[in-house]
Parts: sequence; C-alpha cells; structure tokens
Amino acid sequence: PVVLHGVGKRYRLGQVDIPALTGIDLEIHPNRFTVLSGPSGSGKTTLLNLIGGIDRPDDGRVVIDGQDLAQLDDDALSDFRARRLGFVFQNFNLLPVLTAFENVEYPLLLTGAAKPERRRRVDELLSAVGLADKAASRPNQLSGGQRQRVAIARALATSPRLVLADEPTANLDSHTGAAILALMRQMQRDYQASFVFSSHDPQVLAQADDAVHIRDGVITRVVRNLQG
Amino acid sequence: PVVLHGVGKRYRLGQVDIPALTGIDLEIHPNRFTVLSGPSGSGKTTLLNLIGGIDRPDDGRVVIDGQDLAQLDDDALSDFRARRLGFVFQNFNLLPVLTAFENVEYPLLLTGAAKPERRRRVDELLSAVGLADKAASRPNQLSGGQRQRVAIARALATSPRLVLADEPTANLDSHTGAAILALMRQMQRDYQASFVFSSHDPQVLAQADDAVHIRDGVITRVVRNLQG
Ligand SMILES: Nc1ncnc2c1ncn2[C@@H]1O[C@H](COP(=O)(O)OP(=O)(O)OP(=O)(O)O)[C@@H](O)[C@H]1O
Ligand SMILES: Nc1ncnc2c1ncn2[C@@H]1O[C@H](COP(=O)(O)OP(=O)(O)OP(=O)(O)O)[C@@H](O)[C@H]1O
Ligand SMILES: [Mg+2]
Ligand SMILES: [Mg+2]
Repeated sequence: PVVLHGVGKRYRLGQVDIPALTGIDLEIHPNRFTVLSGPSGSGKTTLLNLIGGIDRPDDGRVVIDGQDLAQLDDDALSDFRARRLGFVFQNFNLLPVLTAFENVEYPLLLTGAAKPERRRRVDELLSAVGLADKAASRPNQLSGGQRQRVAIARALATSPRLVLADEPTANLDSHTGAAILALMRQMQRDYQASFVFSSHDPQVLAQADDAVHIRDGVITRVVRNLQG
Repeated sequence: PVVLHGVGKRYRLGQVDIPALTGIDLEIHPNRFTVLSGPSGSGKTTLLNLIGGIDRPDDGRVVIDGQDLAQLDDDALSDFRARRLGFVFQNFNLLPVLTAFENVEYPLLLTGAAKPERRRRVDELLSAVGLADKAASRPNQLSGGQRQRVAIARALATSPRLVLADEPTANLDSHTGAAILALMRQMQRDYQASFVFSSHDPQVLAQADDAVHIRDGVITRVVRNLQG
C-alpha cells in the first residue's frame, strides 16, 4: 500500500547539506512485516518519518493506498495519518501528563468510539503488553521498557492498516520483545495490517517477511520472503 | 569498590508503595565488567541510580571505596560523583544546546584540564565512537544511536574509576555495539576502571566478567567468571 519514488531528504547544517536519504525507490507490500535494517545513522528513522507523513521529502513522492501525500495540505495529512496509521517513535512516545490508560486511549478519542468500548479495548491492549497493573501510572513512574510497551499498545489502539515502529524492541528483554512481536503478528493477521519496523534486533529481523537494508541513506538490498 | 548492604527502594503511588528494590546485598568487584541483567521493570535503572549516588535508598547502605554515601550531603555527593564516576543514562543524556564536542568536553571542564588537552581528549573519544565528523552537530541533528555514542564518549572523558551505563548498546547495531564494548574493555585495562552495565543485549552479557540477575526488585543469581 506504500510506494516511494525517487525519495530524497537532506538536512541543512550551516553551509552544508547532509544527505540523509538519496534516491529511495521502495514498495512496502501489504499485510506483511517489513524491517528496515541498517547501522546507526543510516537513515531508518528519517525513512519511517517520510513513510508515515510525519515529514515531507525534498525529492520524489510518497504514495499510500494511491494517495500522493504531497497533494494533502497539513490538516488533510494529519487527518489521513490519524485514521490509517499507528506509530511507535524512537523517543518521546507518551504524553507525560496522562496515565498509561489515557495514553493508550488517546487515539480512540479521535475515532468516536464510546467510553465502554474504549475501556474494553485499552484494557485488552494493556494486558497484551503485560501492563494491566500499571494502567494508572504516569510515564515518569515507568521504566524505559514499560514506556515502550505502552507506546506499542497505543500504536495498535485503533487497529490501523499501517503500523510504523522505530526500534520497538529496544529497551525490552528478549522475552518481552518476543511477546510484543507475537502480538503484532496476531494483529497483522486479525486486522490485515502492514507493519514497518526499523530495528537492530536480530529477533525482529528473523521475523521479517521483507527486509530493506539501508546504509548511508541508500537502499543496498531488499530481501523478500516468498513462501507462506 | 562498591558494596550494597540491605538496600531497598520504594516508590509511592497514591496510597501504595511500589517496591522497586528489596534487600539488595551486592559487591561490585573492581576492574571488571559487571552486567545487571533482568526483564523490563525489574529494577536495573533504579539499582544503577543508587550505585551512582543519583538517588538515595530507603533502606540499607551504599558504600563506594569505603565511603558510605549517606554520610555525604548533596554537595559533597555531587562532588564525589563528578570526580570518580562516569554515567550513560537510559534517557536524556546530552545537553541539547551544546554540540557533540561540547557535550563530551563538559566533564573535563570540572577537572581543570587546559583547552589543548581537553581538545585532544575529546577528538580521541569522538573518533573512537565513530563520530569525528559530527563534532559540531547538536543532539537534535543526530540519530538515536549517534546520541548514545556521544553519551558514551562523554562518560569516558575523565577516565573515571567507575562507569555506570544504562543500556549502552540499545539503539546501536551489533557492529557499532561491539566496537563500543571493545572501547570500554580497552578503557578498563588502560585506566583500571570498573564498569557496571544494565543491558538486554546478549552481546553485552557474553562480555560480562560478572552477571547480576535481577527480577521484581530482588537479586536472583550472581555469576562470577573466575578465570583470567
Ligand atoms: N519514579 C517512579 N515512580 C514510581 N515507580 C517507579 C519510578 N521509577 C521506577 N518505578 C518502578 O520501579 C520498577 C523498576 O523500574 P526500573 O526503571 O528500575 O526498571 P528497569 O529494570 O530499568 O526496566 P527497563 O529494562 O524497562 O528499563 C518498575 O516497576 C517501575 O514502574
Ligand atoms: N534534524 C536533523 N538535522 C540534521 N541532520 C539530521 C537530522 N536528523 C537526522 N540527521 C542525520 O541524518 C542521518 C540519518 O539519521 P536517522 O535518524 O534517520 O538514522 P537512523 O538510521 O535512524 O539511526 P539510529 O539507528 O542511530 O537511530 C544521520 O547522519 C543524522 O545525523
Ligand atoms: Mg533511528
Ligand atoms: Mg531501565
């Protein structure tokens, strides 16, 4: 559902342009786990932000379900994202003034679901990430990994068609990480959702249906697993 | 050089106390890599903060090189930390208004080293973590892993006797993580330093001289490697 044509992104540093991404041609296949793999600083977060419409490219086009994101003004893009996407960011995922429950509930407020239905959904997700007992806690009362699990629950709240997760299992022990991946795999089957992860975790790469290898802002290799 | 006697830490949540650590008796042996291993929420960050004097226990005593930290008032404790310890935090490591160079230089300003000596040391450390070309960048211009590498360089700046690192290789690809561990191992030999890491990274655990397994705020097992 996602196609990138000749996408480029640069950051200005004084007199110089840092090429964060160059000439990206990429197709994200639907209903699969796609993993962006590459060294620190290679451009994974930048690429995720462009796919998710969090940022706009300097060159090329990002097209999701036939919609060229460049045709949407900021309000329309924001609305498009809220309805179709779920995000786990690398930093600053949660609203510090809200509890874990309220953070996970937040995307559901935008969809018009009634309170009893929201409560049921949030409780289900918090249990799935092992944090039912932390529903009333605020982010500053949670460990690094616990915050990440709340962020993952929130990203899945509206059962979005496309979930973008930046290093979702960083700060998680392998046991919790495996449980999170299994949850996302279940979501992918139940809701026909697509997942795009950036990750350094070999456990995540092992679970990938497709792997996009990126280095110094260019794609070096794409591996598609064709069975199953 | 570090001994904990009956250390406990609780967090107050409304009417209830959350026991983050209970009955911790632990000896950190000098000049070794000690790894704190345990699931998300088990108490690793809390324990590191107590060892480093960033926080004070509710029960028990923390003794570093014979100094009971409870005998030091906040100013004396702050001074003790600045001279002897190096830290890599799980979050918010760097000062956003300073460049990578200035962030790494900062601890050296407190030791009275002259500018040419500071410059030499900072350049050496930035090269060692692979970020010589990012010396003039600010944290918001760096990727997650790049910020972490700057934080590691900063923790090593004053060649401290004790380095505490919370998840130092999270957000780093395995190649960069291995390079960072090798750098720390070199520091440990050259400067007779002790390293205490919390980590979920099997690569870090494999490098450990001693492993402290923690679960639900208690130590379940300590493994000392006695050869070499
Ligand atoms: N400021 C706080 N207020 C209340 N509870 C807290 C606070 N900080 C930590 N806790 C709780 O103490 C427990 C231990 O937290 P800690 O951050 O030490 O875990 P951790 O082992 O570092 O986890 P992770 O691997 O996820 O970083 C957790 O249950 C956490 O919710
Ligand atoms: N706001 C910015 N200003 C300037 N340069 C930036 C900015 N954001 C990112 N960069 C640069 O773009 C490059 C790619 O960064 P990006 O965050 O996409 O990497 P990454 O693959 O996610 O790395 P990591 O695995 O460390 O998170 C890096 O060289 C980084 O320094
Ligand atoms: Mg990143
Ligand atoms: Mg922690």
